[in-house]
Amino acid sequence: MAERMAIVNQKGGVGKTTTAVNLAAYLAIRGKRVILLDLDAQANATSGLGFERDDSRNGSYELLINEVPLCDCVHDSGRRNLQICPGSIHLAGAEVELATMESRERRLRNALDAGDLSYDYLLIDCPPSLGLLTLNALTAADSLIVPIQTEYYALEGVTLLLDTIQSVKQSLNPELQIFGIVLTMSDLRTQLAAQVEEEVRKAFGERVFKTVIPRNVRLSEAPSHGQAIVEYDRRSRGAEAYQQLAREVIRRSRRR
Amino acid sequence: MAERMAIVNQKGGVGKTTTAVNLAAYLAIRGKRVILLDLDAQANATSGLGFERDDSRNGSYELLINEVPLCDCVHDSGRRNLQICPGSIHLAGAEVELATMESRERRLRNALDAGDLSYDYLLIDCPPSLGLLTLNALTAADSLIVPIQTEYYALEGVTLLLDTIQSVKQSLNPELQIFGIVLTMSDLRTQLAAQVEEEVRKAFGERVFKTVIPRNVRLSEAPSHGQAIVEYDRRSRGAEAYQQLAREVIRRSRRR
Ligand SMILES: Nc1ncnc2c1ncn2[C@@H]1O[C@H](COP(=O)(O)OP(=O)(O)OP(=O)(O)O)[C@@H](O)[C@H]1O
Ligand SMILES: Nc1ncnc2c1ncn2[C@@H]1O[C@H](COP(=O)(O)OP(=O)(O)OP(=O)(O)O)[C@@H](O)[C@H]1O
Ligand SMILES: [Mg+2]
Ligand SMILES: [Mg+2]
Repeated sequence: MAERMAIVNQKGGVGKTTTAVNLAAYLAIRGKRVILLDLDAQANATSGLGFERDDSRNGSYELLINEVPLCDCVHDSGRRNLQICPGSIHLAGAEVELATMESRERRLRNALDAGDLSYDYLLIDCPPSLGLLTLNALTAADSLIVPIQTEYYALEGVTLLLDTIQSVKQSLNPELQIFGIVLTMSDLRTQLAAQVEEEVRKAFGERVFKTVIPRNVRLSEAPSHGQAIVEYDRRSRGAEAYQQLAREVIRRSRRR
Repeated sequence: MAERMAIVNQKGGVGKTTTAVNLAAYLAIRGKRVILLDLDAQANATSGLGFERDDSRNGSYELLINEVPLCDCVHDSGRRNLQICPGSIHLAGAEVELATMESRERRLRNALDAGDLSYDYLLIDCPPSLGLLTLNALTAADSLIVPIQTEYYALEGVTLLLDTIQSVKQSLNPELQIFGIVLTMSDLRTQLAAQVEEEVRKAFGERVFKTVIPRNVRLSEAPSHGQAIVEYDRRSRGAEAYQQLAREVIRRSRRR
């Protein structure tokens, strides 16, 4: 199986981290071996699973910049089947450090290829930009999950993202595909959400997951307890939606 | 008066653009001469005011990278007292281009110092990162407005932002100050929003604006019409909050 998936969208605050953390948790519960790799200097996915900042621990910065082997950068998350390669503040400087390195877009791919850990899914939580960190994720990934918030600005940014994916496919990673598009923070009481959903389904058809993630305050409360939604409130609408999404991801993986 | 203010927070989706656009519009209505400078490749502030993508027009990329004079990069917005220096997709590559330039963090400051346009407020909408574009804004600005969404992840990122501001003050821009912190997207029906507000006011005291921007769907609808909230729905709660914020900004400016 061993699928590497980047959760990517340069628009900020669209639910990348929330999707990465909660999808990882539900896939692990379904018996899939999951590694969650946090490639954002904010390290939200890391703290969202309850990891305190600990700069003495190796993580995605050391993997990418210091070439520390993958098995030394991946840590137990305290949950069965789920491991984490934590993010850190050091990633804030990584973009500039990478800019002058040889094969600067391929460093993550090379690090993952050299690693000898086995997994079913390796999910990469990306920062809100199309800089060298995200380019590394697009080059390393087999496929992409693109969260799109049901808002106007989020819709606008999709063209820029698709153009970038195309150019990565041509030059760095020809096998790269969009695994799926997930609509997030949808408040169906508003006309805007319904309009954006209609436009996205019209433009991307089957690639859009049937599961739509509703706006649900429990999802934004869970990280302050260092818990995935399944641990914080498994009966919430947010939990049910991510459980549903995990099922859809597993079904799609089988069909590929 | 001529105050340069950067609207900054590396956390994505916290309301930077919505604050930049709507504060600019209300300051202009109050008779202040305003330039809105869009430093984000997503160019949301540009489209939020109704500007179509037009790559033949000079904007912030040309100002920063090609050293085109400020007066050739600033355009009429169709509103009295409000001009715009548009963002564009080209900014996506600017981070890497800047990485190998001389005085790479000071290029925006130098470009603004050389410009001979007069204004009362120059607002800079920053992208969701602490890369070289945002560092240019922090080096060029007199002061900062920091939108903080009343959510856990947004609160977490503040330390990283403050550390960066400190290091810019020490090495690049000693006069830089936080003009104000504005709480955004606050849904006071949730306990989380009230908790975050309490923590922010405890940590930052007077620097936090009294005005809190509520979550209000009209604010997210306005950009799809290319309008500021004052044009789209001036009686909405979102409009009233940003009008209030503009008053507070003017009052604080007088006291400085
Ligand atoms: N479905 C949802 N309902 C309610 N709140 C949500 C939902 N999804 C995410 N959130 C909250 O919205 C905010 C933005 O989500 P998140 O941080 O996951 O987005 P992101 O795309 O990872 O942001 P960034 O671009 O900064 O990395 C967070 O505070 C999160 O808790
Ligand atoms: N007070 C509010 N109420 C409701 N929606 C809002 C509010 N403020 C902003 N929004 C919406 O939330 C989304 C995020 O806001 P915005 O794009 O202004 O944030 P940003 O910090 O500029 O994002 P980025 O980090 O991508 O630049 C947008 O779709 C916007 O329309
Ligand atoms: Mg994130
Ligand atoms: Mg923005």
